Amino acid sequence: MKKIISISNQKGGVGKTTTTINLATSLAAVKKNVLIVDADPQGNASTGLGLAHNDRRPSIYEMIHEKRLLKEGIKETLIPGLKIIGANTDLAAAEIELTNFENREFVFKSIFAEIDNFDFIFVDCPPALGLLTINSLVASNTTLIPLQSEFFALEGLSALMQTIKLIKENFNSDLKIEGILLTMLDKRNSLSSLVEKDVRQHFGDQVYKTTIPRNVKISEAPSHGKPALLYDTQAAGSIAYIELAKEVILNQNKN
Amino acid sequence: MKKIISISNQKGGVGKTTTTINLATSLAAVKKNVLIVDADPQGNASTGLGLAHNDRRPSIYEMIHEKRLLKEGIKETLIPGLKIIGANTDLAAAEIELTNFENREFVFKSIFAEIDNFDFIFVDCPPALGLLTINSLVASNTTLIPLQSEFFALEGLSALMQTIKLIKENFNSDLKIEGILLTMLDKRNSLSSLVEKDVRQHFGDQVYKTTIPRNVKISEAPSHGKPALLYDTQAAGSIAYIELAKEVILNQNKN
Ligand SMILES: Nc1ncnc2c1ncn2[C@@H]1O[C@H](COP(=O)(O)OP(=O)(O)OP(=O)(O)O)[C@@H](O)[C@H]1O
Ligand SMILES: Nc1ncnc2c1ncn2[C@@H]1O[C@H](COP(=O)(O)OP(=O)(O)OP(=O)(O)O)[C@@H](O)[C@H]1O
Ligand SMILES: [Mg+2]
Ligand SMILES: [Mg+2]
Repeated sequence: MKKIISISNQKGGVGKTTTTINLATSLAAVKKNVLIVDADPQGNASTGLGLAHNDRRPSIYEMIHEKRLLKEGIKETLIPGLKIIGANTDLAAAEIELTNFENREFVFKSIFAEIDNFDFIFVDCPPALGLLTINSLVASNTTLIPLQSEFFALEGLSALMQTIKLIKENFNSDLKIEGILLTMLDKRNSLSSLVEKDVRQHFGDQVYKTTIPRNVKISEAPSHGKPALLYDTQAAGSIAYIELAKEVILNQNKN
Repeated sequence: MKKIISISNQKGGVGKTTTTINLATSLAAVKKNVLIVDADPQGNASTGLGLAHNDRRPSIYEMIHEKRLLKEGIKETLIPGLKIIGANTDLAAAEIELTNFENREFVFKSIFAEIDNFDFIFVDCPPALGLLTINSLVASNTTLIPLQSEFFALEGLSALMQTIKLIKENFNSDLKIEGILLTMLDKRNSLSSLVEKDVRQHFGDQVYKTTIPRNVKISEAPSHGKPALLYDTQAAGSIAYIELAKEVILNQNKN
């Protein structure tokens, strides 16, 4: 029974791609079959998993035009049990093109319906509430929201919750919050702790107990085309993502 | 003679809004007349300058429909000599609506033509290469590119340069690079220094000598609705933005 989770937040640089890569890797490490769909024209998830630039076709952009390409688009990564559909800059054109499609909010949903044999499908969303993110949310069972422990990121959360509510009311009544993940937490910094306190007060158990510390190994790993887990298994960031994976699995059994 | 500068980078969280607010404030502090146009639906520049949510109309979105609203949209800030046109979430609709406009790339240009009495106009762009950012670049004399000293940010730079070249060839032949600004630099972290070395090698004197250090006072300031310069004048981040303003002014005399 596949579970489709969008990693979304329109605020930029909050750890969407980092969470996609490292959570997916942690789940693959405990024998789950995982697929990442890179829906961000920047293609950071593709790069962070070492997918060569000339190996990112067909992307979800080409599949919008020709569904039959799905099987060709699913590529291997360095991690057994983790596959990826890569992204390239053509995907930026999809944002404008999708505006003129008949059922422009449901295009990803019809593509994902053809995908089989995965326990989890993670969609890495771009930093915007445009049609690529909307399509991902419409096609998903849940959305996981990385939240940087900073003021601007906190401010954007209410706009995101509003968008999720609208999508639930108009396009996908089953859409739920998978969880809110506090990222780049720096215990020494009072702002970080204030944001954490505020978020736990407002959102209660929707907020993961696991938090991700600011950890330089996490930001170094992508330059080696590897997840932090492969780059430095003992790093504080890697351990935190393994803890997160345990919590995500535990929550699946609860629902 | 007004100068219109877009602060742009499709990579999220690299310091676009922080640079817009603090560079504009530093220039206002040396008696320049400055306007910020918040072109990001997140409205972070509006929040960071203490503009109340109910004081953000008309935004550039309403002006797209009715140009006469320009004078009403220019609001005061706490800083003498610095004004702002605020943004609200309606602006997200502009991204989709603009696709069907006649000259969809030139809408901002015709609005900005009506603005007078400013030395500098800064446009804070969203983290995307969509029509809001394209409109800003078409309407601008130059673009200032904040670059976080991290691997994913560096990777995105070539896509941005490519977009700037396309805009220069098709819509705005005068568009130049105002400068590339290294942000959130952490001298203790080897990745930061590697990125700085790499960027200076590739882009030479397009890269400001001034760099902005990672500084917690910068991220605390927006929660008080103030620029870092007002929140803590002696902070390393505030001093760096004052240095940047000096360099920006010096460069104006060179060109
Ligand atoms: N816990 C962490 N500690 C240190 N650095 C981190 C951490 N998480 C992410 N980063 C770094 O911060 C930057 C932003 O993270 P990332 O690119 O994953 O965010 P994003 O939300 O996907 O960005 P975008 O909005 O551009 O898609 C990256 O350079 C990444 O390597
Ligand atoms: N030099 C700095 N030191 C510490 N924190 C910083 C610095 N510059 C920016 N920040 C913080 O980093 C986060 C990202 O910065 P900012 O929001 O300005 O980036 P942005 O590029 O405008 O993001 P977006 O892509 O979402 O528009 C903010 O929380 C900000 O307060
Ligand atoms: Mg990303
Ligand atoms: Mg911003």
